[in-house]
Amino acid sequence: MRTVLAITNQKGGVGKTTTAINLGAALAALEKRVLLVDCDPQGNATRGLGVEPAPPHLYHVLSGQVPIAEAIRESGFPNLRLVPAGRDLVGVEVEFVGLDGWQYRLRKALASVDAELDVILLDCPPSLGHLTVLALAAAERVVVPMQCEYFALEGISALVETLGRVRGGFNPRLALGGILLTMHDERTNLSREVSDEVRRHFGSRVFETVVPRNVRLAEAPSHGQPILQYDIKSRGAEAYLALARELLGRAA
Amino acid sequence: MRTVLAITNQKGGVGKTTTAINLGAALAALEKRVLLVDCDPQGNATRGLGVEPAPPHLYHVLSGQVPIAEAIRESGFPNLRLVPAGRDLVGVEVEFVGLDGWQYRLRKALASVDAELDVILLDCPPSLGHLTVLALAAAERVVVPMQCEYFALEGISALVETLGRVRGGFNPRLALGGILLTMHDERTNLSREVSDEVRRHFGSRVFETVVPRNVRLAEAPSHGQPILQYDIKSRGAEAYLALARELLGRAA
Ligand SMILES: Nc1ncnc2c1ncn2[C@@H]1O[C@H](COP(=O)(O)OP(=O)(O)OP(=O)(O)O)[C@@H](O)[C@H]1O
Ligand SMILES: Nc1ncnc2c1ncn2[C@@H]1O[C@H](COP(=O)(O)OP(=O)(O)OP(=O)(O)O)[C@@H](O)[C@H]1O
Ligand SMILES: [Mg+2]
Ligand SMILES: [Mg+2]
Repeated sequence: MRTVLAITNQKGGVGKTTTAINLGAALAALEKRVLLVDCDPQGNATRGLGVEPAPPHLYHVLSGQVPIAEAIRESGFPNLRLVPAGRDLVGVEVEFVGLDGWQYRLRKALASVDAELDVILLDCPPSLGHLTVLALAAAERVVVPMQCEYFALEGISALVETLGRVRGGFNPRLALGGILLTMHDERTNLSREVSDEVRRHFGSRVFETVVPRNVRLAEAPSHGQPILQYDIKSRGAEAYLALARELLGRAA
Repeated sequence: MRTVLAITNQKGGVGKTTTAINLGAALAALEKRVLLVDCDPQGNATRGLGVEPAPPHLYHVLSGQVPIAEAIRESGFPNLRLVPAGRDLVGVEVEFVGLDGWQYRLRKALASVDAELDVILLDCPPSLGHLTVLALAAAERVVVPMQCEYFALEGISALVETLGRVRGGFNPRLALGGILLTMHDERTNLSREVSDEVRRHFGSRVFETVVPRNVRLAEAPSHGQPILQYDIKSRGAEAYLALARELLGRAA
């Protein structure tokens, strides 16, 4: 199943980082060797796993200062390792302008370690800038978390258009791995209406698994732990385990 | 009270657009002549007010194709007008690189219409790229919506650092107007803990008004209306009216 998944959506706050951390941990719990790469200068995936963003981190890998193997850290969760992000990762947005072949730097770095890995997850920032392009060039599939809210619907067509451009440009193998409905609150009509609309539009490209709104998912990062460690009995943990199984089933 | 407020936070999904639309409408209801400028290529503020993103929009103003007066639209809510955003606004992130004085383009455009206005609100995208820099160069004060969640705390120091750089660089008048706690859910400890922590850090720079999590706020944009029009009796409408009054009181 060796695969590289970009977790992306330029709409902010839709659960990209929460999905990257917890899908990563769920796949690790199912005996996959997982590497999570934090491609967001905010470093939420790094902090959410309780890892310090001290150098070397992704910036030092992309700028060619260290091989990626030197930036890989243990996450504290078995089978799950991390390449952290620090604030200077922002530099990529200006330093790479005009540099030939910059889009492939992450893909090339990952190729040097992929023999020891089953799954690589790339957590993207909420924009379609250089860092997201680097991730889309390195990925084989894209997982798109989508809140069950109105603005989330708006952003999808821009995203699908970007995926088409990337596929037509520098990464012909890129496929949509699936749309993941997140923060679903079964008490509100809004959640139901939006999820029905998304399934009408995208059909089987929407994961069966829906992640409910669950405060335990929002609490876990303040303890530096994935949900499977923080509260295995929670609905959030159940959902991400189900998602991991569904993903492995689709890839088979 | 003529003032230009940037609504910004590079953390995604914290309520920037919801605050821009509803604070704008609340100030308009209090007889202020308000212009909302959508600086996000996603165009959520534009769509949330039911306005089509057809040209001319902000991109055509910033690239010098039309004066800003030609891009201003009615919002359907008295005293509230809008400069829409379209997807080609993304072009600013690449086309302006290296262009002398590009940071001041929005500020200059707004100076030509400010005689007829009391308040200008700038809704920013979830990043610290060119569009946010344009807004920070044009603004006198910054309002920072912050979710009552863990990752929100993480992002604040990066933001405060950026504000310092902007103040030291090209906009010495830029001040922090206030931090606004949003999506506060009094049923969870997490909301209480985060808001206590924010008040400990920032004291009186945090607005007294706290916006509760209120599904009516998330429903309103799908009807193209601010909350004051969609459901004036809701807790969301109350909060944004209180915020508008608090802001006017602080500015006096
Ligand atoms: N299913 C859920 N239930 C409850 N809270 C959630 C859920 N998923 C995410 N959250 C919380 O919602 C907020 C936004 O989630 P997250 O930071 O993962 O989104 P993101 O898309 O990575 O944001 P950004 O666009 O800034 O990168 C966080 O505070 C997170 O803890
Ligand atoms: N107080 C609230 N109660 C409930 N839902 C809210 C509240 N404020 C915002 N929302 C909803 O949460 C989502 C995120 O809010 P919004 O889009 O305003 O954030 P943003 O910071 O502008 O996001 P982005 O970073 O993508 O620009 C939206 O679906 C919005 O309707
Ligand atoms: Mg994130
Ligand atoms: Mg927004």
